[in-house]
Amino acid sequence: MGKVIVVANQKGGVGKTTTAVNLAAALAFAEARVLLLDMDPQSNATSGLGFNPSELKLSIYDVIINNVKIEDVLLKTKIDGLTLIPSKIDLTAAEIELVTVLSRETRLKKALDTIKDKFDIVILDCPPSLGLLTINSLTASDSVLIPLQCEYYALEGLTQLLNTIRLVKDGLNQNLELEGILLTMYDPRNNLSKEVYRQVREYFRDKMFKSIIPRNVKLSEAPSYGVPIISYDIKSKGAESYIELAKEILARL
Amino acid sequence: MGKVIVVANQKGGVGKTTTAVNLAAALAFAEARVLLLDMDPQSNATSGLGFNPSELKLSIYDVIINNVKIEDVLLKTKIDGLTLIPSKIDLTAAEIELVTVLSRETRLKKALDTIKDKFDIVILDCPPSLGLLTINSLTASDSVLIPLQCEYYALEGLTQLLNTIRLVKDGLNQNLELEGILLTMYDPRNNLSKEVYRQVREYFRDKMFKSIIPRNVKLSEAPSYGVPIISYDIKSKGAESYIELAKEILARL
Ligand SMILES: Nc1ncnc2c1ncn2[C@@H]1O[C@H](COP(=O)(O)OP(=O)(O)OP(=O)(O)O)[C@@H](O)[C@H]1O
Ligand SMILES: Nc1ncnc2c1ncn2[C@@H]1O[C@H](COP(=O)(O)OP(=O)(O)OP(=O)(O)O)[C@@H](O)[C@H]1O
Ligand SMILES: [Mg+2]
Ligand SMILES: [Mg+2]
Repeated sequence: MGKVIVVANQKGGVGKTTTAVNLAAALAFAEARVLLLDMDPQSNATSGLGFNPSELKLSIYDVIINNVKIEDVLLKTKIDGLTLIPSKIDLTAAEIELVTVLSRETRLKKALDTIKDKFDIVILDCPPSLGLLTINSLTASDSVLIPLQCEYYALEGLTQLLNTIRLVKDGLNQNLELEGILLTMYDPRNNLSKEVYRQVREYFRDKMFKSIIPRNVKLSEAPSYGVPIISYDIKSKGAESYIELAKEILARL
Repeated sequence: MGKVIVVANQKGGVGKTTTAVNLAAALAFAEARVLLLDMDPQSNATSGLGFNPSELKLSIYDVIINNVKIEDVLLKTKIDGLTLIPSKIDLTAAEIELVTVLSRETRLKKALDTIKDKFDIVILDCPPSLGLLTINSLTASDSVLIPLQCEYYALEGLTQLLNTIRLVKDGLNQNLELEGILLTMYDPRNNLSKEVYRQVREYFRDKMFKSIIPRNVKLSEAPSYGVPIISYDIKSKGAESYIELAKEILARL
């Protein structure tokens, strides 16, 4: 019950939010009960599902910092079976406010553990950093899904991320496993894409998802309408690839 | 003397490092004396210029946290006229270590002020966040260059970034100005790109650079060879656009 998967990568713009939102929606589409939790102060996952963060009264910030009950921040989305816990810009302050707070790494875990069994899968979207918001998310999770953009700088950051995951596993969360590495924005006409694919297959063959997310403009258009790709254009290559990914993950449950 | 320009945007993957490295190299190519300072723990600007961060003894971390003299961390690059101050992964710890330190927002400014006049221009590359490393960079700078990826989520984050710049200007650095908004990864065949262009021209017409950086695969290939675009392929559209940008900035000095 309630498997918690965190989508993390400190490299920016690699497709964390796009993966969190569209995987969550594709899982809900496949009849799973899904909770999506936005742990990024940019609140892209929140706006990507059609909410305006500045109009929301409560968010995950209030749960972590002000001890508001997590049930009080659940939002129903337009997608059947998909519930959202939103973030707002005040979450930026949490990175600094958490530094001097007791059990600063496990505040999210304590809150999430009280409701995760009401869902089949919980997906966390993280900011592009390895700060306390990402550490809280890794500590609260069963596994990590790493979106990897098919670019040079993205590949460079992978070792650092795997080291951080190992540190969290040793010190804060023994159960933490690697769910898999997901190639994103893959363009078969581009040598760099093919080179990244080759390198990841060589070093992480058994950890790579079979699904690969192609570069697909529909994926970048959907958020401007506040809907996931399966609502925006279910026939697009972007939608197909996230439905494939959802099937792969459901088969493992 | 020594104009300091910070390249900042909390949205990830918008072209901060690509702009910092290639603008710095293009300015040096035009005979300016340039210092590039890597304030991102990912150290992409450091590796983008051919250095291996894990092999370096000292970095900007030692200047900000261990009071090492900033002259002791200057590195000569393969580009005439371009000097680098590198970063390493230990800079991640600085975000937390700075929280409880005296004058935590101005440590970089104090160090940079001692050497900036040895250069015509200083360029700072920032991490994708609005934490203490970015705040230190904004406080140490004369102006901010905002790379804006032609995508929906990137446009969404612009207001938050402009608010933060105003807060830093009011509280920490009265001199801070907006150098300009630079459109990056622009693709004229893509409606989203054209829509972002229209919106930025409507709301920020007088703050937009004339130069626009096109999506150009050569820009993403160059870092894997540890060289800027002007060394990798000077005839590419990517190189041309950064040379144009350098001319625009030099004309303002
Ligand atoms: N497969 C894809 N094809 C085309 N565009 C994509 C794809 N995946 C993501 N994008 C676009 O690329 C940009 C970066 O993606 P996204 O915002 O999901 O990355 P992120 O890792 O969440 O970024 P951040 O580090 O800022 O949180 C967005 O504008 C998104 O719409
Ligand atoms: N104009 C462009 N055309 C094609 N690719 C580009 C362009 N600009 C940047 N890139 C590539 O896009 C990716 C993101 O760019 P870059 O790393 O410079 O962004 P960033 O804002 O510094 O990211 P971060 O937020 O992680 O620091 C990189 O792989 C880079 O090589
Ligand atoms: Mg994101
Ligand atoms: Mg960068």
